[in-house]
Amino acid sequence: ERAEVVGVTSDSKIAKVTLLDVADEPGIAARVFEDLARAGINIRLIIQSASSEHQARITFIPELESLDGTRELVRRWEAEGVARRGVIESDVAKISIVGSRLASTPGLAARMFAALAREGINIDCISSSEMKVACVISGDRLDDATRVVHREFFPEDEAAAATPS
Amino acid sequence: ERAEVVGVTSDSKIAKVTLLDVADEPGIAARVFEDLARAGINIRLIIQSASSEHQARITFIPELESLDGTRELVRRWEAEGVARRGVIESDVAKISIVGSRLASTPGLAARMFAALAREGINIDCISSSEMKVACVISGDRLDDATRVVHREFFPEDEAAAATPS
Ligand SMILES: C[C@@H](O)[C@H](N)C(=O)O
Ligand SMILES: C[C@@H](O)[C@H](N)C(=O)O
Repeated sequence: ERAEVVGVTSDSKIAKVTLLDVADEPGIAARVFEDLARAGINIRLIIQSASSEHQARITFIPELESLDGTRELVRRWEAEGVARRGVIESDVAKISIVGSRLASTPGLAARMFAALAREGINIDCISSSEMKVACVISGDRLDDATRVVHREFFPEDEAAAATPS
Repeated sequence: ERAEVVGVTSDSKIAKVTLLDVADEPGIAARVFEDLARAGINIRLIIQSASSEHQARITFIPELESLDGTRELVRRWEAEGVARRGVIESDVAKISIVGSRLASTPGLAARMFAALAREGINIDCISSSEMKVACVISGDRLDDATRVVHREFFPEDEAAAATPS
């Protein structure tokens, strides 16, 4: 199977929640996502990079419409010491390339990152798998980002729109 | 489409590289992954959670067989100030649930995290998308993790093995 990018998708009806300084011990991630599940809050993305000194940081991307419910949970996690602090931002967007064997072809992800960099767009978060590389960026840059990433992988159809998801 | 988990996959021939304190400005992620691509290093997973105070942390999962090439690059990034420090660990493994509409059903990810927690398995990194939730854990816990996650989602076929990937 040849590695290739088959599409560019974007999502702007999202928020970003970062839980700072959660204890890096078994059961914390379960607690956070069980609480979100019980509150019926859909999550687009979960990202935790490696922790250090027994403190971890968990970022998740809820849908914008569930921001009130999410804010309530973050307050409760801070009060109960699940996280030292929770930071909620709603001016974010997600842009992704989708395809096959993406993760095992490092050049494809690099090309996406370079297209964003040339346009001066900072990458806030990254999450990748075999079939998708997703970047969280500032919401006001989504149109530029979609245009330049689309041009990078589909130069021949500059006019084609990205599929909003 | 109903949300469901269709499989559990695992991967132990991997390493974990964490770049600490990279500058949170456009072009850094592009530089790192262009260098990896040029060196022909395949990456299983890229994770960057939200940064703070203009410093970011990037974690990526190369294949174990390319550890020498990766170590060389990390040394160069440290020398050139791309990252303050790079931490390389090779006793890690990845376990994932795969299926459809996983990200929008928070309860499924929570069930995976809870199954690991009950077994006392700490989660080092998390990366999720619509079709996959992947956890990086300590390599010596992979067999236990595969057993308990498999039992959580496929209780009726306790005997079935997970698909190594
Ligand atoms: C931080 C969180 O992921 C923790 N390590 C856990 O296993 O739940
Ligand atoms: C840290 C890195 O992702 C940086 N923010 C970039 O855009 O390249």
